[in-house]
Amino acid sequence: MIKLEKVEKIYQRGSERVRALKGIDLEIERGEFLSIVGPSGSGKTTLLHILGCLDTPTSGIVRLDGIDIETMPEKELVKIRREKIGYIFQQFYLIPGLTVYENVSLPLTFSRKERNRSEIENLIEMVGLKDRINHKPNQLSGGEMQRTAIARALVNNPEFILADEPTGNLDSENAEMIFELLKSLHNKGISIILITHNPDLAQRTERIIKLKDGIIESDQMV
Amino acid sequence: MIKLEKVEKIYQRGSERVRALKGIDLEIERGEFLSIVGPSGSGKTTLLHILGCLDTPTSGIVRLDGIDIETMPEKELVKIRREKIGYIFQQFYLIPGLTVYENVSLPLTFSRKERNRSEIENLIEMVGLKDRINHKPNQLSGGEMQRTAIARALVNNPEFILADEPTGNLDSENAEMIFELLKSLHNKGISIILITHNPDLAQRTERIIKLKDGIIESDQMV
Ligand SMILES: Nc1ncnc2c1ncn2[C@@H]1O[C@H](COP(=O)(O)OP(=O)(O)OP(=O)(O)O)[C@@H](O)[C@H]1O
Ligand SMILES: Nc1ncnc2c1ncn2[C@@H]1O[C@H](COP(=O)(O)OP(=O)(O)OP(=O)(O)O)[C@@H](O)[C@H]1O
Ligand SMILES: [Mg+2]
Ligand SMILES: [Mg+2]
Repeated sequence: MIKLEKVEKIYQRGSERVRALKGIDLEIERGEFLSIVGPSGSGKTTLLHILGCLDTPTSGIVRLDGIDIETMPEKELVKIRREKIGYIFQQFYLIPGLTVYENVSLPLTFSRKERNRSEIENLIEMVGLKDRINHKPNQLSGGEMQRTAIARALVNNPEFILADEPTGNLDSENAEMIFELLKSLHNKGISIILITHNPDLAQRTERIIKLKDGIIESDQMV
Repeated sequence: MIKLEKVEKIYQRGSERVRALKGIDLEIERGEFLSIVGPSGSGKTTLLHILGCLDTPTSGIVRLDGIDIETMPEKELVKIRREKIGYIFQQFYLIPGLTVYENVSLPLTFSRKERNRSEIENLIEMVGLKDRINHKPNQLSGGEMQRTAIARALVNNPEFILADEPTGNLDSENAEMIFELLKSLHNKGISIILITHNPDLAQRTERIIKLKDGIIESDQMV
């Protein structure tokens, strides 16, 4: 369970202060499938990074299963990030010199988990990239890069998937395939936090958190 | 006027041959507002790069106002790319060390055109980034980066705008603002070629070209 208490994120640039998050109170239970929506620049990616322990708030508390993450040893946080959470980044962040197969396999080298070759190929096939398995990122289309990032997020069998606009570069058919994949993972008990600009997809999750100018404007069950 | 005759684009990777475009015949008049749609990997970005003279076909002919671009001196092609065409890339390609203002102004250093400070600020305001004008790309949200790339494509007052999924990272309100901006430019006589995964936006252009597996599946007036 993740709990945010009065979380603020402020970026200081010289004399300018950007308040990306202004006092967020939020509780997310295990097994939820929720979406975060809101205008460009409203703080969604910032919020997701804090929920995923990739970033710390400027003020306020983040609790994992009741424990303030500030009191957790770094080793513990690293273990959580590597083994329990799968991230799909808005900018993908694929490694240029590695193939689709190698990019997807990369998290395995950091976690203690093992997957054999055919399991990884199966994952790559699930996102429709079987014919691109040996391509490098500069030999892929935008949507193919996005799908590589999606497969990579799943290779560790994570308990949480944090997905930042995973269908932004996909046509409706591929977007549907990815959403169905997320739903099936949710049915197996995985918690999913999805940032999306697609209102139809948001409506098909269980709870919608609307951000606006760094605050939660509404938080509703669908 | 752009004319493609039997255009093919083949990527050879070792023994593997990827036929990204398989025989494209296409004629686009000045002043058109057309969209290119199709599944991820169907060849849209490849087609746009060839239409914009950023890439050459493996076979087939590209004519600009009747002239085969293979017979054009490189200087002429460079002039066209820099002065006549504004590109919005699917991956943005902003320069990391430069601010929004500097990134937007960059094409001016390559073309002979001049714009004064307030004209550039006006353009940045038109895409809603007035408050981010001094931010660098790593201090911007995904949609803010996308809007910076959009403003940059317009700074040279181009005759053609080639836009590769310019609203993929934008909420519906910002997407609408960008589409309205493109429409107003079209009303001033600028030709617009828009790749989009958003069927509603495609329906609001004048002509839709549907790609599938590297061929034109259909080419219809809206
Ligand atoms: N350098 C390359 N080498 C090999 N294959 C490539 C290369 N560049 C692109 N491709 C392949 O060509 C096909 C067409 O790519 P393109 O970028 O045009 O697709 P797209 O329609 O824009 O897709 P998307 O909607 O995902 O952006 C893709 O399947 C891609 O894997
Ligand atoms: N390092 C930084 N320095 C200053 N401001 C920043 C920095 N990083 C992000 N911001 C600002 O914080 C705000 C929130 O950014 P965030 O990436 O969370 O937005 P978002 O809701 O994900 O937007 P989008 O839908 O465009 O992806 C933005 O307005 C952005 O300009
Ligand atoms: Mg974002
Ligand atoms: Mg593309």
